[in-house]
Amino acid sequence: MRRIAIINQKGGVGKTTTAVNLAAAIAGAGQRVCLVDLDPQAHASAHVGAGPDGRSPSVYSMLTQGVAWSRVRRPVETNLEVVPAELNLAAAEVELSGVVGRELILRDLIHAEPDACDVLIMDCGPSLGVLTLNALAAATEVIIPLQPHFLALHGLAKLFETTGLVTRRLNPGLRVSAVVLTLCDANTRLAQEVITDLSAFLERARTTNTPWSQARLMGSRIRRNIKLAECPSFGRSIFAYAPTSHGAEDYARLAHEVLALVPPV
Amino acid sequence: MRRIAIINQKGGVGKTTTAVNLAAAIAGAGQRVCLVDLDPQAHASAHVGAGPDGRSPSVYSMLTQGVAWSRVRRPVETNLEVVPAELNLAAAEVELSGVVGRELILRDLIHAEPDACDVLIMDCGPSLGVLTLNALAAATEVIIPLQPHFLALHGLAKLFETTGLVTRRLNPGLRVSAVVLTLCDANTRLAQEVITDLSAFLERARTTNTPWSQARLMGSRIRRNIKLAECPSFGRSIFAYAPTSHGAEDYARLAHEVLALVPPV
Ligand SMILES: Nc1ncnc2c1ncn2[C@@H]1O[C@H](COP(=O)(O)OP(=O)(O)OP(=O)(O)O)[C@@H](O)[C@H]1O
Ligand SMILES: Nc1ncnc2c1ncn2[C@@H]1O[C@H](COP(=O)(O)OP(=O)(O)OP(=O)(O)O)[C@@H](O)[C@H]1O
Ligand SMILES: [Mg+2]
Ligand SMILES: [Mg+2]
Repeated sequence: MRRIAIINQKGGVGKTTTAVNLAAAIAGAGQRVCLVDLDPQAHASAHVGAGPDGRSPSVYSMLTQGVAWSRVRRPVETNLEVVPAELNLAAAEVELSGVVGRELILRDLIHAEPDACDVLIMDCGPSLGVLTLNALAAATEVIIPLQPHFLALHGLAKLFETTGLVTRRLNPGLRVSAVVLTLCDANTRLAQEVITDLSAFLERARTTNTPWSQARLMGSRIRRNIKLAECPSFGRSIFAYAPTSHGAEDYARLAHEVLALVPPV
Repeated sequence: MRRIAIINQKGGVGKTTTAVNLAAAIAGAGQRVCLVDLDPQAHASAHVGAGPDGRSPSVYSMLTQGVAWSRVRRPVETNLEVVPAELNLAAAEVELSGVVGRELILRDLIHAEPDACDVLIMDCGPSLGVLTLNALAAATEVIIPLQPHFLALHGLAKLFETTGLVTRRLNPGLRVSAVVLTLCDANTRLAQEVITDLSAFLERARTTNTPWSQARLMGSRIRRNIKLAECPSFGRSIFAYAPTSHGAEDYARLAHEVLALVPPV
């Protein structure tokens, strides 16, 4: 099972938009996908029409009560299941703070059902707290959506540092496989400067012995497209909502690129 | 002292951009302003050239060691001082979880120095955790930057609920004074629909007995302008960096509107 964590502690850089549309594209390509929403704000859940309803079990039940994965995930499309989040998840940081192995709870429940899906995609909120650490410990790879703005690289360095810690202490096989440019106005000087610095940063890492030494800057860039902001309100992916839009085009290209990445073995 | 908390748990909606440029505008109008950075990612600090340097005291020292406000704030411009954040702040949620009155620490230190400034502006990260609760408990008013996208109102309702709790239990005088449309592409149907729903939502609240019953939707809308994304990398406000840009125009208008609001007495 390929297990992808979508991570960036910076807010509003397209993590959820990427998690949902990548999941939809890979499901559309015939693989069984499970989308896990690890953000208490539950936007990915709402985006696929599985927003909190006060009674369905969520990832919160998995983390705090050890409820089995099979009892929490639910189908939303052909080949696509979701494990929704709920608002109570916001309390998890404090609730789990004393628990031994608190970063490994999700992983253990995922490992217990190795045939549940082909690709697991975990959407994280803008934080490097216990929820994101559970995603990092459960993942085989990290994909980082990044808006080419000031401080994007600063945040990336911090994220790599956290990934390095998890790799050393909890999950030796973890790798950063890709960085994806999102909300990308490529013709602005700011974006060009950040992209140049980012490419150099990733190149310098090639010869290091780090979990990000083989991280690829995806050729597919996600351009700003209002259709991507509209489709969540219809509970659909961009492919269902606006299949000929730039948003659909960009995420289809990205999905091809991600599927072509050799997942860490 | 007018004490403004800039709050929205949704990531990347322009909280920091608003906090910094509003602070700069109000300082430029001759009032003494103190900008407090309550986000472990310290973007507001970096934006005014006071990014973490590993040795200057920060708001972390105030919250965890009770260091006096006067020992932590530092001048960055005429009439503008900053209390920087630092990365260690990320641990505050857990570090303070057992502390009695953990949401009131900032308020007590602010109250101890009532003449420190005329206007306090607190920039919060994308969370409703203990750092944001300290801002809410210390504030006289809340200003909410809001990007008119799907789930903006859903998040607003949650934010109002949290504000209501703080008002009831910790800070009876707290009010939501304003909602500011940010990253606003007003000519898209999505933005128009959200703005319509938002205006109706605020109107319905007028007759209620809630801390948001008098919340104004600001006439000044912050349009998307690349200059606003560029100026942080120069450690300047939009007024210093690009004084004739739309970004400067919009934030100057907003500052006028905010200064004209009758602050809660
Ligand atoms: N390429 C794009 N074009 C237009 N709008 C976009 C694009 N990508 C994302 N958006 C919109 O921008 C907003 C932020 O995106 P999104 O919620 O995916 O970011 P996020 O990183 O998941 O945010 P958070 O940090 O709050 O979890 C959303 O309203 C989304 O619909
Ligand atoms: N009106 C605007 N036009 C163009 N870019 C903007 C505008 N407002 C903010 N930005 C840019 O968008 C990004 C997100 O804005 P900002 O960091 O202020 O949001 P935030 O709500 O503070 O995010 P977080 O939730 O991570 O704290 C930043 O790179 C910022 O420079
Ligand atoms: Mg998200
Ligand atoms: Mg911010």
